[in-house]
Amino acid sequence: MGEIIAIASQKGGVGKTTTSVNLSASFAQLGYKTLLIDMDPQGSVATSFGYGRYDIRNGVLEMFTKDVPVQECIHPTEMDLFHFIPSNVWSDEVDKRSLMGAAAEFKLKNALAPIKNLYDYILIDCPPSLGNLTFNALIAADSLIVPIQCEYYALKALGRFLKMTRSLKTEYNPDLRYRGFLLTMVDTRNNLSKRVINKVRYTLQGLVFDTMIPRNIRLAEVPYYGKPAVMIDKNSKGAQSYLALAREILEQDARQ
Amino acid sequence: MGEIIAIASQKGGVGKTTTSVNLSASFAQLGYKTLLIDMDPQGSVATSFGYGRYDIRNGVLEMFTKDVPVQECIHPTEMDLFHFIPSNVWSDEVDKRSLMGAAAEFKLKNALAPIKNLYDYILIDCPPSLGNLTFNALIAADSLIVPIQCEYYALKALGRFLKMTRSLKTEYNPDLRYRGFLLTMVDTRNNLSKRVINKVRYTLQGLVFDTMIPRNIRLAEVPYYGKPAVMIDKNSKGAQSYLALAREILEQDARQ
Ligand SMILES: Nc1ncnc2c1ncn2[C@@H]1O[C@H](COP(=O)(O)OP(=O)(O)OP(=O)(O)O)[C@@H](O)[C@H]1O
Ligand SMILES: Nc1ncnc2c1ncn2[C@@H]1O[C@H](COP(=O)(O)OP(=O)(O)OP(=O)(O)O)[C@@H](O)[C@H]1O
Ligand SMILES: [Mg+2]
Ligand SMILES: [Mg+2]
Repeated sequence: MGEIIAIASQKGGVGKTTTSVNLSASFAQLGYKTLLIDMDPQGSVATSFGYGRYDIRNGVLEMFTKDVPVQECIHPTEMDLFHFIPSNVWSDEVDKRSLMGAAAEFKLKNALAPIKNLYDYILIDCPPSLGNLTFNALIAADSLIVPIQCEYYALKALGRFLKMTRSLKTEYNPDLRYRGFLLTMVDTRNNLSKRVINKVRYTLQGLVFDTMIPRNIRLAEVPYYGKPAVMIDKNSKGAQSYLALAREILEQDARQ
Repeated sequence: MGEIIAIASQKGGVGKTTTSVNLSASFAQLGYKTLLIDMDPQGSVATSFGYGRYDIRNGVLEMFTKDVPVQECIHPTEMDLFHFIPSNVWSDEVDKRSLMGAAAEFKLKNALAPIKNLYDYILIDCPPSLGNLTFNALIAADSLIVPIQCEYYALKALGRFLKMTRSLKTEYNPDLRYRGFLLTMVDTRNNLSKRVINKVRYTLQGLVFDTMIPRNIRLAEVPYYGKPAVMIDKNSKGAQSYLALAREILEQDARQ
């Protein structure tokens, strides 16, 4: 019960939010109770559900700066089994002010403790950086999914990210494990994509998910309609690939 | 002489590094002496020139933590008029440790003062966040270019970014001006792109560059070869669009 999975990468625009939203929706579609937490000040998760700034009562910001209990920060979606906590964080300043106190790194882990077993999966969408907000997520998490965009800069940025997560794991969260590396925006028609896929599968061996997420314009369009792809265009390649990813993760669990 | 232009956006993956590298190379191609500074711990600028971690003597890290003079951090490229300073920053930790001192926000501005008039243009590539490193860049800069990817999350994230830059401008750098907003990864075949272009041009009126950067696979491929597009595939749509952007900026100057 209640596995916390962080979706993280320092590289920007690799599909962290798209994965967080669509994988959560896929788990809910398959009958698993899922909570998605947005640790990114950009607040793209709320955008994905058509929530504007004034629609949000409490979010991560209130959890961190006003100690509002986590239960009061949970918002519904149109899917019964899928809830989310928006970031509502308006700047990295919160990052500094509220997280500079003692044991600041454990703030999220402690805040989530009361509800951890109310959900089957709790996903955390991370910002594209290695600051306090990502640290909090990696310390609260049981496991980590790292999206890798099939392009050169994302490939080269991976080494540093892995180095940082390894040292964080040793210092703060020895039980953190890699759930898997997810190849995103895959376009098998071009050589760059193929080259990156081969390199990643060779270097990371069995840690890379079999499921790959294709570049699919529907995934970029659905946030405009305020719903995950699995809700408004279930047969699109994007929605189908995230359902396949959810099934692959569930099968990993079944085998354990 | 010596205009410092920051290339910044909190949204990840919108083309900050691609713009920084290819616009700098275009200025150099047109005969202007250009320096590119990488303030992003990911170090994608060095990657763009095939520099590995061990090829770098000094970078922004050494400038900030060891007070190495800026002249000793400058690295050449294959273009005579184009130099760069790699980030060499290995984590956001430097962000905290070295930038917590007094007047930390002005560290970059002060470090660049000795060389500001040796170049026609100094561009600064920023990380996808609003932390110390981006603050330093926006305070050192005379002007700001904001790349906007033609997709929904990037559009929605813009409002918050503009709010933050406005309050930074008032508090720290009243002379900072918008050089322009740059539409990137434009694909006029799809509705999403068209919708974003119309919305951005309507909301930001005359501040949006006429030049738009098309989605062009060559731009994603060239970092693998360690050269900007203008050096190895000058006739590609990507290289041509960045040359057009450089000319548009130069014409703005001529009209002033
Ligand atoms: N498989 C895909 N096919 C096509 N477009 C995609 C795909 N995945 C994501 N996108 C689009 O690419 C852009 C970047 O994705 P997204 O915002 O999810 O990345 P991110 O890693 O969360 O970015 P950030 O680093 O800013 O948090 C978005 O506009 C999104 O809609
Ligand atoms: N016009 C374009 N057409 C196609 N691909 C592009 C274009 N511009 C950038 N790219 C590719 O898209 C990805 C994101 O671009 P880039 O890394 O320059 O963005 P960024 O804003 O610097 O990202 P970060 O937020 O991580 O710093 C890269 O793989 C890059 O090669
Ligand atoms: Mg995101
Ligand atoms: Mg970049």
